[in-house]
This record gives sequence, structure tokens and C-alpha cells, in this order.
Amino acid sequence: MTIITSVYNQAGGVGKTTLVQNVSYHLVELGYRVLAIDLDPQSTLSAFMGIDRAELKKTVYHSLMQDEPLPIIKSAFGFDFAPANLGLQNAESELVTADMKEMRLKDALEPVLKDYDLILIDCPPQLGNLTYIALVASTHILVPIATQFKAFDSTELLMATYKRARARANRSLKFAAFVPTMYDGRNLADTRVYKALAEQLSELAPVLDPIPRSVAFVDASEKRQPLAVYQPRHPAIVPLKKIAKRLAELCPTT
Amino acid sequence: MTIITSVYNQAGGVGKTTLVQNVSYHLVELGYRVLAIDLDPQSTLSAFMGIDRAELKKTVYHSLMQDEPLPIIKSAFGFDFAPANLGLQNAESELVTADMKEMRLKDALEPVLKDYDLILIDCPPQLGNLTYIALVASTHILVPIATQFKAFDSTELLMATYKRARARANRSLKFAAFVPTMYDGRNLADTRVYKALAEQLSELAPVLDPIPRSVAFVDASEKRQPLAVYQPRHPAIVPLKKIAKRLAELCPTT
Ligand SMILES: Nc1ncnc2c1ncn2[C@@H]1O[C@H](COP(=O)(O)OP(=O)(O)OP(=O)(O)O)[C@@H](O)[C@H]1O
Ligand SMILES: Nc1ncnc2c1ncn2[C@@H]1O[C@H](COP(=O)(O)OP(=O)(O)OP(=O)(O)O)[C@@H](O)[C@H]1O
Ligand SMILES: [Mg+2]
Ligand SMILES: [Mg+2]
Repeated sequence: MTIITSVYNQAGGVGKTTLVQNVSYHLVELGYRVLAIDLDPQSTLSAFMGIDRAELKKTVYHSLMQDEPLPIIKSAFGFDFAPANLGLQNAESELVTADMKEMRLKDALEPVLKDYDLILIDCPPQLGNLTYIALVASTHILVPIATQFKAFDSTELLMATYKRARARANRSLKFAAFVPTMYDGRNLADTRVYKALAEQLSELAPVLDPIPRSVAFVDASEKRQPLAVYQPRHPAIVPLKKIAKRLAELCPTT
Repeated sequence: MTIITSVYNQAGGVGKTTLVQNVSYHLVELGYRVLAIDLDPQSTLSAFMGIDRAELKKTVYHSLMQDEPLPIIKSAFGFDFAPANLGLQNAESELVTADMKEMRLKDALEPVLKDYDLILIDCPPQLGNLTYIALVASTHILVPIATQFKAFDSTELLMATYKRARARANRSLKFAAFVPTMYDGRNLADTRVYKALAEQLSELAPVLDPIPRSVAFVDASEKRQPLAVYQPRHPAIVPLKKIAKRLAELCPTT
């Protein structure tokens, strides 16, 4: 059984794509077969994978709306990925009136499940149809939460979306973990938010060790490398590996 | 004729709400009558205005979906505002099947136009129905763009949304200005992005002086004060006033 994890938070810039890039890498290090899906029309993940997005002939859009097989590309880091570009934005409106629209991503993933242990879906920072079909297709949700100002408001809204998806279309959808991100441990506000998140959310799913704010992530992205490749001794690698370990423990042991 | 400005960018955390709080204040300083509308279910603007959001009986939701008059509250800083809370999220789904859904905000604003020179709409960081009806109701759009990583991708997506709203429902919709935000002038990447934005966008509308990244904005928000009240000599007040001046010059001179 493939573990399908939506990396989801409707708040922008909280580290979803960064988690997909890095956690996929660490899962490959642990020996798992991983597929990353770029489900964001902003397609930051695809840019990170070195794709020329204007030149892409096939994207996840064609799988969702035109029944094409998922366009799977092998990355340089051992995981596969399915790219997107701005054309995917059309799926937002086209999904409104499509047949079986909720199942479109689930159906697109069906033929490849046997090839992967884990599938990570990089969700857009939106509350629209793309996010919804990702939640419908998933077994689990991984939630990065930036430990600043809007952590609670955005988490409240996220919970409402999760409940709706679970009630209407995916009764077994669970949270895999919450990941505090952009954490500045010297900042009193950050430590307060982190502590409160851990108190409020741990009963739902593990609140993992925070990913510290570090310019190394931006630099690694610009080099198109996971942090562990770009700066092998960086302290943030420790919590990143713990996230991979948490997802790995969701996999059924053969 | 009332100038109705959507403060819009689907990217999260780029300074929309901060602009509404501060530019409204500076417009009042210039002598204009200003109404700020909180159109975000995350309702950060309403929190900033000191509203107990859980206790709110009437919000913009009731005006949009139940034909109630706009709930108008006088702020301590000379501008009026119409609050929101998480309940506004229901409008996203209810608008899908509502009659005359595109006109819902425009119609709600109609009775109060005579009372204001400018109306600023704080849009959610979403591409959904709330953003759409804001664009349909507006005469202008003010776009904050954070001078970091995703400036170009998010601007491209924003342009697509603008064109769709203009083509389908609001032919005279124009950009009032672009405002580079979160600007760190010592950072080479920021200066490059700022320069490129100015080159690419100035033919569409003025690209105004950037708002520098400064912890004073966060502190002022926590005190529930515009920056100019919290720290009257702060250098960022200069570009904020220029934005107010730009919006003011859109007002017809009597
Ligand atoms: N721990 C970190 N410290 C500093 N910068 C980070 C960290 N994690 C991510 N970043 C940077 O912050 C920016 C936003 O990260 P990322 O793109 O992963 O967020 P996102 O949630 O996917 O954004 P979006 O909502 O737009 O899809 C990127 O420039 C990224 O390199
Ligand atoms: N120039 C600035 N320098 C530093 N921090 C800022 C600046 N402007 C805004 N902030 C802070 O950044 C955070 C995001 O700002 P704001 O809420 O205005 O963005 P937004 O675009 O409205 O976000 P959202 O998309 O969630 O509605 C807030 O904590 C705010 O206080
Ligand atoms: Mg992303
Ligand atoms: Mg806001």
C-alpha cells in the first residue's frame, strides 16, 4: 500500500515545496521509492527540479483533464517527479464542471502506485479544487506551519478544509505530522507559537522538531539541490531526516 | 465617484493587510473619507482593528450572502471598516451557486459609495470567489509584491486573474500601482527583483518606492497601530505616504 501524502497548508511561503524537495531526498536515502507530484500552477517544485516550464509538453494538467498518463521524470536525486506549469491553473476552473472531478488525481495516480512506496504531493497555497482533489487522493497530510504571526488563524482554516474533505470524500484521511517551520529560536514570539502548536495539535498527530529559519535553504534552492547535498553538515538536516523517518514509519512493513 | 481599490496578490504574506492598515491612515491624514473592507476569512485586518472576531454578530458575510447592510465600524484612526471572521469562508462555496454572484460585493457597496472617497478591499491570498467579486467590484487594483523568490511567478498568475476578471465582468478595471514590499536593500537578490519589476511593470502602472522590511511593522501591528502612530519618525512612512498620494490622485477633483 502506497503512502500518499499531501504536503498542505493554504498559507503561502511556509515551506511546503522545500519540505517536498528535502524529505523526498531523505526518503530515498532510507531506501524508499518516492514520487513527488507538483500540483501548484506556480510550479516552484518543477523549477527546483531544473525543468524549463515554458517548454513542458506534458504536465499533471494533461493527466487530470485529458486522461494522459502521469508525465514522470527521474530527478538527479533518486526520486521521480511529475511536473507542472502555469497551464495547470486552467484545471482550477475546468474541474468545477468536470465529471468525477473529485477523483481526478486519485485516478491519475492509480496506475503508478505499484512503482512507489511513497508519493508526496506539493499542494498550492490555495483553498481551491487542486487542493481538494489532492486531499481526496491522499492517505495522509503533512502540514508545515510557520511559527509566526498567522500560525493559529491559518491552522484553523486548514482544519476546516480537512474536515470537509474527510466528511465528504475521504473518510480515512489522517494527519501524518505537523512540522513547525521558519523557526527562529531566539525570537520569543516563535518559541511561544511553537509551544502552543505542540500543545494544541499533538493529540491529532506528532508535532515534529522545528525546521530552523536558515538562509542555507534559499541558497540550496538556487543551486537546485537538497540542503543535504548543498551543505552536508547543516543542522537543519537533523529535523528533516526525522520527518522522513516519520513518513517511513507509516509504510506497511512487508 | 468613489475609488474602489482591491489590495490584491494571491501570494501569501506579501503585505496586503499591512498596506490597507497604513495607507487608509495616510489617506485620512490627507483629508479623505476612507472605508476598509476585510474580505479575508483569516480576517487579520479585523484582528488588527481590535475586533473580537468570535463575538462578531454581523460581518461582510451577511452583506454578501444575506442581503444585510454592510456592518460599518468606526476605527480609532479616522477610517471606517467592515469586519470579517472565519465564517466568511462559507461564502467561497455559497457563491458558486448564488444568483448574480459576481455582483454581490459591488451591490453591497452601492448604498455607501456616497459616504466615502476611497474604499480599500483587503483581499484574501486566494484565487477563489471572494477575490473574484472584489475585482468585479473595483475600479482599481493595488498590488504589493514581495521582492523575493516568487515575485515573477506570482505576478504572472496575478496577471492572468486580472485579465479574466476584466474580460468577463469589469472592462474598466485598472492597476493603480505596484508596490515592492519586504524590500531588503542590502540583499543583491532583492535589488535585482525590484529593478526587474520596475522594468516589466511600469508601462502598466507606476511601480512605487519599495516598503523596506522592518520589524517595526510587526511591532506596530501587535500594538494595533499604524506605523506612523507607533513610530512617527520611521523611514518607511515616506513610501507609505507616497502610496496614499498615488491613490488620492485617482480621485476626481471636484
Ligand atoms: N527553513 C527555512 N529558512 C529560510 N528560508 C526558507 C526555509 N524554508 C524555505 N525557505 C525559503 O522560503 C521560501 C518559501 O518556501 P517554499 O517555497 O518551500 O514555501 P511554500 O509553502 O511551498 O510556498 P508557496 O505557498 O508559495 O507554495 C523559499 O524561498 C524557500 O527557499
Ligand atoms: N515591511 C515589512 N517588514 C517586516 N514585516 C512586515 C512588513 N510588512 C508586513 N510585515 C509583516 O509580515 C506579515 C505579513 O504581512 P500582511 O499580513 O500584511 O501580509 P498579507 O499579504 O496581508 O498576508 P495574507 O496573504 O496572509 O493576507 C505580518 O506579520 C506583518 O506584520
Ligand atoms: Mg510551494
Ligand atoms: Mg492579509
